[in-house]
Amino acid sequence: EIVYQSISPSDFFYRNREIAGFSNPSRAVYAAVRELLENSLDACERQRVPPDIFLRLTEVSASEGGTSIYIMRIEDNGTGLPSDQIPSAFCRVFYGSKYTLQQSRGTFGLGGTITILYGQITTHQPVTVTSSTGGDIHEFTMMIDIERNEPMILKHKVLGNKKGWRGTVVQLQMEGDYSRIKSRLLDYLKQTAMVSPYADLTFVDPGGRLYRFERGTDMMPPLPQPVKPHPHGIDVENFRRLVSVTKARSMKEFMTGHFQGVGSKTADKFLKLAGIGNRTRPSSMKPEDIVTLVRAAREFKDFKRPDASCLSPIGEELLEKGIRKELGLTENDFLKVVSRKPSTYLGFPFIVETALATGPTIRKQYKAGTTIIRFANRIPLLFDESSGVIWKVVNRNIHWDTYNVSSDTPMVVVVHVCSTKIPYKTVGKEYMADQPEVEKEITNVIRTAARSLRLFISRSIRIERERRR
Amino acid sequence: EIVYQSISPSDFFYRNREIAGFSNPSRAVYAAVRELLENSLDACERQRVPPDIFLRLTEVSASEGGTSIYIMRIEDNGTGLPSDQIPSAFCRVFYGSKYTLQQSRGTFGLGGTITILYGQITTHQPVTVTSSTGGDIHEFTMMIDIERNEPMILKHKVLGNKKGWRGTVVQLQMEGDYSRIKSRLLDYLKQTAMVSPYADLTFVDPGGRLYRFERGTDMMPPLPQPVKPHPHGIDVENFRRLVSVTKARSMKEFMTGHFQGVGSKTADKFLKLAGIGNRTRPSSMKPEDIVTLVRAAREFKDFKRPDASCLSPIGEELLEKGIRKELGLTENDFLKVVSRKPSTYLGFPFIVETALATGPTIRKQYKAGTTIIRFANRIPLLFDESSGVIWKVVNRNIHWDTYNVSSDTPMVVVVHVCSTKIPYKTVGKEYMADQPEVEKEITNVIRTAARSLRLFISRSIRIERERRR
Ligand SMILES: Nc1ncnc2c1ncn2[C@@H]1O[C@H](COP(=O)(O)OP(=O)(O)OP(=O)(O)O)[C@@H](O)[C@H]1O
Ligand SMILES: Nc1ncnc2c1ncn2[C@@H]1O[C@H](COP(=O)(O)OP(=O)(O)OP(=O)(O)O)[C@@H](O)[C@H]1O
Ligand SMILES: [Mg+2]
Ligand SMILES: [Mg+2]
Repeated sequence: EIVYQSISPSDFFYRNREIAGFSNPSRAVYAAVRELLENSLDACERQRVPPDIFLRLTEVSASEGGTSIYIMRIEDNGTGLPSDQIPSAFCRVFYGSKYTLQQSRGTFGLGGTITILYGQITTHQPVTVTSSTGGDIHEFTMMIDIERNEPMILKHKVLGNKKGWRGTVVQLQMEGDYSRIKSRLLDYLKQTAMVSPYADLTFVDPGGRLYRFERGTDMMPPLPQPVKPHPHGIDVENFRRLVSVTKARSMKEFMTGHFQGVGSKTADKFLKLAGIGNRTRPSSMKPEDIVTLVRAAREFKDFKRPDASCLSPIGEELLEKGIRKELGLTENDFLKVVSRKPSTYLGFPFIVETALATGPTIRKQYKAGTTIIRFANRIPLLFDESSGVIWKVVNRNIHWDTYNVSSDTPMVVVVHVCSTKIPYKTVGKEYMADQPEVEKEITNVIRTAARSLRLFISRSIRIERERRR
Repeated sequence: EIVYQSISPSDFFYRNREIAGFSNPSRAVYAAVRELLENSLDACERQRVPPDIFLRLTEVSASEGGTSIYIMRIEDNGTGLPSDQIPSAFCRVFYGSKYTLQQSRGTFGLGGTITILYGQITTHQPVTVTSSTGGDIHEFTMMIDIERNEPMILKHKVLGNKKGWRGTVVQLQMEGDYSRIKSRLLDYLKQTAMVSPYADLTFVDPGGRLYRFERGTDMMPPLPQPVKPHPHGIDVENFRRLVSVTKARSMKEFMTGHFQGVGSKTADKFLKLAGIGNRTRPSSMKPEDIVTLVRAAREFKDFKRPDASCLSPIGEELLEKGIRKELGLTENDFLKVVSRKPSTYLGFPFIVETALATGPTIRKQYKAGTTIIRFANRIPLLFDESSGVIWKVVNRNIHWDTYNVSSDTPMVVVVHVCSTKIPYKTVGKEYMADQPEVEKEITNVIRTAARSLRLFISRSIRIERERRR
């Protein structure tokens, strides 16, 4: 009489689409653009090709409730996908290529799929994905079997590819409300351009208006390399998984072979501290020894610092350039950019970069007080500011008065956190959880930048006083 | 060279446990208590038995990082579970009994499982679930196969049940930090007691301290009844699913048989408006007709108001009693409780109840200004206040000065939203999305209560003035 049942992952997100960011028709437009554009940027960066991305939103029909039906179409010159992967990548939740330990915007394996799901349930129209990795061009027309979390292929055409085109085109129909989200959407595109100046973005909105964000540089950031996990991130589950596939015949070989930052001497020292024999076979570790190992690994201070080759920070030079251009700063304004060394939380490497800006240009554009601009893995975060860790640091951890900043000072704080795992609190990637190590790093990098800010402000105050005499 | 793969739902939440609310060791304690207590309250209310719930958190060991290992144990006198359902209910993500259209705290089919998963990955200890529906008592010791999202049964004992006990005991070990979350946790328990005065809750904390929330009444709220969906909630996906199982041989029979609020005349009128023949076989509906039907259903004004027998509002009487007791109000204080008629959003029925309180007692307990106390389906919401729809309404939609409320007025605003589907924006149920209809209803109910508040404040001001002369 009580009925127990299970549901598929796509059914879960069909029933709870607000959880994925599709909370109302205007947010749905934002979420859809975000998910598709981030997939295209990832795909272009993956092969270090300067992105050329075309995004078009066309109104098909308006309805009484204020919402409209749009065609959303995005085209990129990225990696493309192998034809046998296209159906699952786009029409299956929890399927993707970004489950590895290297920085990318995508991470969950569901963003593109849920955008397609939302389009399907609001318009009953299939999605068309056209893609090539350099060979034939494959065009799939598909829908999602929501109860089974599986793709349904309605049509599959194979076309020749004389020009050797490589990339992906996604076209779908969806219900939405562009007018209510327009200004936020344009902010998202502007901020994307600010931290990805090598990308050339074109957006045509339902009114037919064209927005072009031109390429500022051809220099692509270095490609993040997949890395081994850092031992600070060992937990009983990933230990168990590694043991089931390892070829290591001793715990020493296991530690040096499966983790970064563990040399031969370090492995000896660590295992001795954890009370585990060097020669112990990994598969013979008892549960209580595994727990001891995990606890000891977290506290052990002598593993090498994390390998940051899996990360792709914006870099002080590009960040400064992008901010100067985006905020229109002059030499009368102050700008200080600081990029910290890599750190880890739960074994995941991360880097925090920040910029503080103030001065007459800032005072003109922004009201007095602090404006925060946030990024995570180069994704602009525009919602739920006060729920996230950056807001907490700026408003609670930094004592701005000690840096000569008053509530009247117009200031822009830019923070970028990049990691192999951003601690997002929501599937819609709206804001980050207040992970203790991440919070500490953001606090430290802002304090470092604020020291330069203090000098600038005290000097400006002094210059102002002398001018008045 | 690009590797595509899929992951299971439990693997997704293992990798992204912040998404489920387990963002750091202190929040993990809060999330675990929430998920287990809400399961127990649902189970007791399901059979209209006044809940007797015992929750104990025992410290097993402390670690250097400030976190500890706890044993968490909760016991209830609820429905219990059939023995063949226990493994999947507790050790499989997206499995449960609350996927029906009736109000309950649980809704996603994952809260208890993720709590058990968190305990398992931080301590490598299995969970023990003991339960009976009145017959034999079954005791399962289990772990989750995270990569497959399946239960692993380590032990299964069947015990006699002479006393005919019915209920469930869950015991697990987990890492956490109780001291950092203690005060919020106690607020959660107090507010739970405030809106569930028929529940008897006992909590023993790691320090051995006992907190008892005694039963205030034996009157259980009426049991929410499962209902048919309301036609405003038709979308192409659920239409398609109904068509594949329906026995209706005409669209008229389909509308009256599968939905609430559609009588014979209403079905005729609606189908005529949508341009669909009464006698059309549901299975022969073309895609474009389905879309027309869905659009027309959303705008159609003449379906009956939603059937609220699936809802369980607190009710003005119980809410008033609970608030008076919880806030310690006297007859010098003002309290106005308003409960609105049911409304729908996307076809889901919902009710908003609110209470406004001010006066000398409020001024003593709370600083000047507004304190918001939020509930969704009787669950206290204590985090991310400014991200949710209630905060938006209180701070943006209500012009408090027109109700004589100044920034100096000490005021408590209590809001309870109950629905067959709460528009949570997060898996951790922290706050609600600003669904337009829900936002509108909250705005209207607060305005209604605020009109009485205005009279009270203007009268108090007048009395104060006359006293000064
Ligand atoms: N434009 C594209 N070009 C190349 N590959 C793509 C493109 N869009 C999607 N993909 C592939 O499809 C997969 C699934 O995409 P989806 O957006 O659903 O998840 P994701 O990007 O991996 O993670 P997230 O949910 O965080 O976005 C990606 O991992 C990628 O391999
Ligand atoms: N104490 C309990 N007594 C009886 N049944 C329980 C109890 N705890 C869990 N269950 C059963 O196990 C199922 C799964 O619980 P779980 O908490 O994982 O999901 P849920 O409560 O359905 O949804 P949510 O994720 O929103 O909490 C429940 O639907 C319920 O049927
Ligand atoms: Mg993606
Ligand atoms: Mg639950």
